[in-house]
Amino acid sequence: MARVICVSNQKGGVGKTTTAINIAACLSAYEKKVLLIDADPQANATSGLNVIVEKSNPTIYECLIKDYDVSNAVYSTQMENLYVIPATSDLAGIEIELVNMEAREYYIKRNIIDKVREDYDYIFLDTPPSLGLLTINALTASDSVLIPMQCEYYSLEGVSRLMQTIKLVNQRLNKTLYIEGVLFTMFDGRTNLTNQVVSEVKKYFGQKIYKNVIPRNIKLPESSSFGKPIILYDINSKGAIYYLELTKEFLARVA
Amino acid sequence: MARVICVSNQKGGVGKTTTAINIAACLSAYEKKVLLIDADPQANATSGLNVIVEKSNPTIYECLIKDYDVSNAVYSTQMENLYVIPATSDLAGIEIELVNMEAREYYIKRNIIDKVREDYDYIFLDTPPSLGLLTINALTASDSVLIPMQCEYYSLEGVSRLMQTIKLVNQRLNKTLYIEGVLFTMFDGRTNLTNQVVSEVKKYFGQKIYKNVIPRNIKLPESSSFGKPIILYDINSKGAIYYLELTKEFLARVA
Ligand SMILES: Nc1ncnc2c1ncn2[C@@H]1O[C@H](COP(=O)(O)OP(=O)(O)OP(=O)(O)O)[C@@H](O)[C@H]1O
Ligand SMILES: Nc1ncnc2c1ncn2[C@@H]1O[C@H](COP(=O)(O)OP(=O)(O)OP(=O)(O)O)[C@@H](O)[C@H]1O
Ligand SMILES: [Mg+2]
Ligand SMILES: [Mg+2]
Repeated sequence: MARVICVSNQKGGVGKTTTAINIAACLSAYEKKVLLIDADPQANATSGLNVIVEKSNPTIYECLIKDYDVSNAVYSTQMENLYVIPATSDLAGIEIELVNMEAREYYIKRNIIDKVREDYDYIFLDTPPSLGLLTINALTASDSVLIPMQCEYYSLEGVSRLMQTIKLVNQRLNKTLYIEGVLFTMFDGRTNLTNQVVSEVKKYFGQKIYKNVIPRNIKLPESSSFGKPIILYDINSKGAIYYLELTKEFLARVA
Repeated sequence: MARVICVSNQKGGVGKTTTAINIAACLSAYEKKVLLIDADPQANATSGLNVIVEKSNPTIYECLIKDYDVSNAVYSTQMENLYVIPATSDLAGIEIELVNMEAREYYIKRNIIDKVREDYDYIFLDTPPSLGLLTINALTASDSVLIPMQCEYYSLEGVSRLMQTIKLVNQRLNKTLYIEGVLFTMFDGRTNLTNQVVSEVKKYFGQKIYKNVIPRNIKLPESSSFGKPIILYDINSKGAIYYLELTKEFLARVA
């Protein structure tokens, strides 16, 4: 039975997709069977793993709206134990399509997670930079939330709204939802700004903050342009080491 | 009669808010009367200019939904000629509230722009990282679109969807909408990745690309945590020089 983890932060560009792809890939390298679900219409997790969607094949959109057989929407990747349910820009219309539906927050849970959960060790959901219905669906379908966080003011500012939303989902839609952890991304420990933000975030999240941080490393954006996780693109790069170390800490916590 | 410019790119974290605040501030320093409208529920443009919204005062949300007198929602800032219509997180609900309304794409244009346009030289709209109804409203209300762009793969990938949306708005909602310019942000000219993306973007946008780029500069995120535009926070910083030079190029184009 898989643990389901939603990677979420409504602040844009904080490293949600980069973290979802690379933790999932590192776990699959540690022989875990992992599914990554792209719940963002930008479909960056899909292209970041070089998943090519044929026009006729189902994606997350078909699983949600047309109740397709989910197993047809699962694609393999270049990593042996890593699978993806891809997205396309069709997903952008889903929030309006679901607005007037009964139990609109449970579509990801009922149409996807409940059907595949037995087949994997871990399931990750990459979410868009918003707190709309797609992200609510992802939070409702997850056991826990992993929050990537840039150590800058706008990212810090958004945390209280994110926590309000998580609390609401926890009260009304998913009683067991908890914070998996907070990850500092694009981290530069030399600046005052970073140290100020870190001390603020520590007050909020304390032990939930991963000891491993992910400093800025050019190999990470490079790897996405080659459609590969960092450990396939350049196993010796600092970016690969950062995510491998983080994944060890992640595994130690869930054990 | 103001020129109305929408700062937009659905990719998260590419420098929309930083660009909107700093171009608006530089123009106001050049004695132009400027209004910045925060159309993003994250309300980063509002806090980035240290605009404190009293609970009882109207914001963009009240102007759109309750047809408040817009002039009550206009706040002054620390820059003499710069004014702001702020946002709060209340704005997050607007997309669902507008979905079933008549002429839902024209709310920003009819309830705000048409009422204040005579009072300013320039009006800028900061938008959220999405192509939802708020961004469509902002595009419909604008003369042109300024597109901040990070030179990385995911940002490049999103351009075709952004252009599709702009084309649709241009065909159906706003016949005169055009591309004001494309601005390279957090620019690092030393990497291969940047040079690859730049050559791709040049094929798409050609002359529309500003010659001035905005390299990464720590004073920019620092200035946002002090609630000041860069020219007030540190006029001698590289960040200030980059935006002052860009603004000169912007003015030369609109002349
Ligand atoms: N540690 C890092 N070092 C350098 N670049 C990074 C790092 N992490 C992410 N990036 C780059 O920063 C950009 C933003 O990251 P990413 O797209 O993963 O964020 P996101 O939160 O998923 O964005 P969005 O809000 O648009 O979904 C990408 O171009 C990515 O390649
Ligand atoms: N040239 C720059 N150098 C260094 N940091 C920058 C630069 N431009 C923006 N930043 C920082 O990068 C982060 C993202 O920028 P910003 O919030 O302006 O992007 P955005 O596109 O408005 O994000 P969102 O998609 O969430 O609205 C912010 O923390 C900002 O302070
Ligand atoms: Mg992403
Ligand atoms: Mg912004």
